[in-house]
Amino acid sequence: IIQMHRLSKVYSLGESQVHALRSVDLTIHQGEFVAIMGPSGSGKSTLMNIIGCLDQPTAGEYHLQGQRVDRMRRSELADIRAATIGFVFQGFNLLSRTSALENVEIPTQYLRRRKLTESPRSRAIEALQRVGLQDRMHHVPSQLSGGQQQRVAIARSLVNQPSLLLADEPTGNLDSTTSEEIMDVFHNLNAQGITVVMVTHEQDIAQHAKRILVVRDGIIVSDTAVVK
Amino acid sequence: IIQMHRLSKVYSLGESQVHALRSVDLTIHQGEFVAIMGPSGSGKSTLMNIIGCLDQPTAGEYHLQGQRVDRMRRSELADIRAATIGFVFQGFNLLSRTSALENVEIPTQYLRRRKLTESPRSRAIEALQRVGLQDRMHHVPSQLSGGQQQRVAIARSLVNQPSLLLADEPTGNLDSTTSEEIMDVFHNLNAQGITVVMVTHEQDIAQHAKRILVVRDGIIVSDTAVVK
Ligand SMILES: Nc1ncnc2c1ncn2[C@@H]1O[C@H](COP(=O)(O)OP(=O)(O)OP(=O)(O)O)[C@@H](O)[C@H]1O
Ligand SMILES: Nc1ncnc2c1ncn2[C@@H]1O[C@H](COP(=O)(O)OP(=O)(O)OP(=O)(O)O)[C@@H](O)[C@H]1O
Ligand SMILES: [Mg+2]
Ligand SMILES: [Mg+2]
Repeated sequence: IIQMHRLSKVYSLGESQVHALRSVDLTIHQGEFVAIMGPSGSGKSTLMNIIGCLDQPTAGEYHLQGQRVDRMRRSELADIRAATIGFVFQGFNLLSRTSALENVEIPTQYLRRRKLTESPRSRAIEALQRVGLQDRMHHVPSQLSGGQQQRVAIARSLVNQPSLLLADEPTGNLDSTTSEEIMDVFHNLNAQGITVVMVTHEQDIAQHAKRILVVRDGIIVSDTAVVK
Repeated sequence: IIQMHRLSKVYSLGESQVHALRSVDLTIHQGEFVAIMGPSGSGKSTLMNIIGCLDQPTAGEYHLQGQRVDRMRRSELADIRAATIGFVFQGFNLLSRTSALENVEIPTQYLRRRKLTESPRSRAIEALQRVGLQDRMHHVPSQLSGGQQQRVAIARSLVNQPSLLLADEPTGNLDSTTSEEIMDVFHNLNAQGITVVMVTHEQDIAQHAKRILVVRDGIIVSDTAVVK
């Protein structure tokens, strides 16, 4: 499903250049459960943003489900994201003036083909129930704890039933019990055939995946199967 | 230094009430190193905001360095915060249009008494060096990784040399090596007599403290010394 070849991302700031990703080769098949680890600033979120069609590489190729993403127009990318990808951002990216429920409903507006039979509202409520937030549906982000905001971001990523779930540090603000509940949600999705790729800095969480990639200074330095 | 008696915080949203803190009794002396743990939504950030004079309780008393904080005016609270308290927010709260260096310099403007001899700029640079961000000083938050933004927030909390450091999930976005570096910074500050109170959901990080409080449903359910 995901295929990257010699993929690079360079940020130019005035005279200096930041090589966020340097010639990354990566293949992930449908149905895999992958964890990405690595030091702060090593390129994990940059890699996730490119996988999620939110950013373009500066060199190399990226194929998603066989299509050459690095050559697509913005409107094509937007359609693919809405229909296929669920994204949990490291910084949550919730709208501050709208409730948890409204925040979770937002991706349903971008889904062109009516492939889902239930209403947007009932799908949003069900997603919030899965992350334990049914009692906080009408709170706006400033009326939610950090971990509750993180869970709203997780619920939002699930509402369009994506085939690829990308989660950047999904348990960074969650205690161990709540983190395990989120891992159960991810396991259930993966058991249904959904591809899950998550960035985490916690070894316990990474052990829930079947494969661990370690990133350092913009390259993948190790790629190992998880032994249970 | 910190004394709370029957402290409560109730949020009223329309007809419903959220009892974020229910009759908390707490004493923390100068020079302590305390970790606060507990489930998502249990009241940890609410407690930290009240300790940090960013919020007022709805019942009970809070004494900071012998003064009755729950009776002070906003200007008095602002002066105490600027002179005494360094706060690392769970959501970082960085200004998006200003660089890391400018973000770290901001608290120096609020320090009325000139108790520090070095210039604001040199203090800000030194704080960024302590968290390993000397190469990212001129980046704005959108040009920084999640863990780098978190470290800018940590550097900002140190720049006025506070006597009380409050850190809400300071390593939530940091890999284990970088987290240990931040714990070294906190240990050094604590060795100089600074009181450190941090919220964390990670047992390994909590073990760096000398005392662990566990919060559940708005009350402190356990208070134990860390055995090394
Ligand atoms: N302004 C508000 N209005 C209503 N309820 C609120 C408000 N702020 C917080 N709450 C609620 O108060 C409770 C405690 O919130 P708090 O942020 O202190 O939790 P926390 O322990 O820090 O959680 P986390 O570990 O997820 O960060 C939560 O259930 C939250 O929904
Ligand atoms: N827009 C940008 N301009 C310049 N440099 C950038 C920009 N965005 C990110 N960077 C830099 O690229 C590097 C990789 O960033 P990235 O966010 O991918 O790291 P990360 O592995 O996700 O880190 P963390 O674990 O801290 O979240 C960092 O050193 C960062 O400073
Ligand atoms: Mg990141
Ligand atoms: Mg919190």
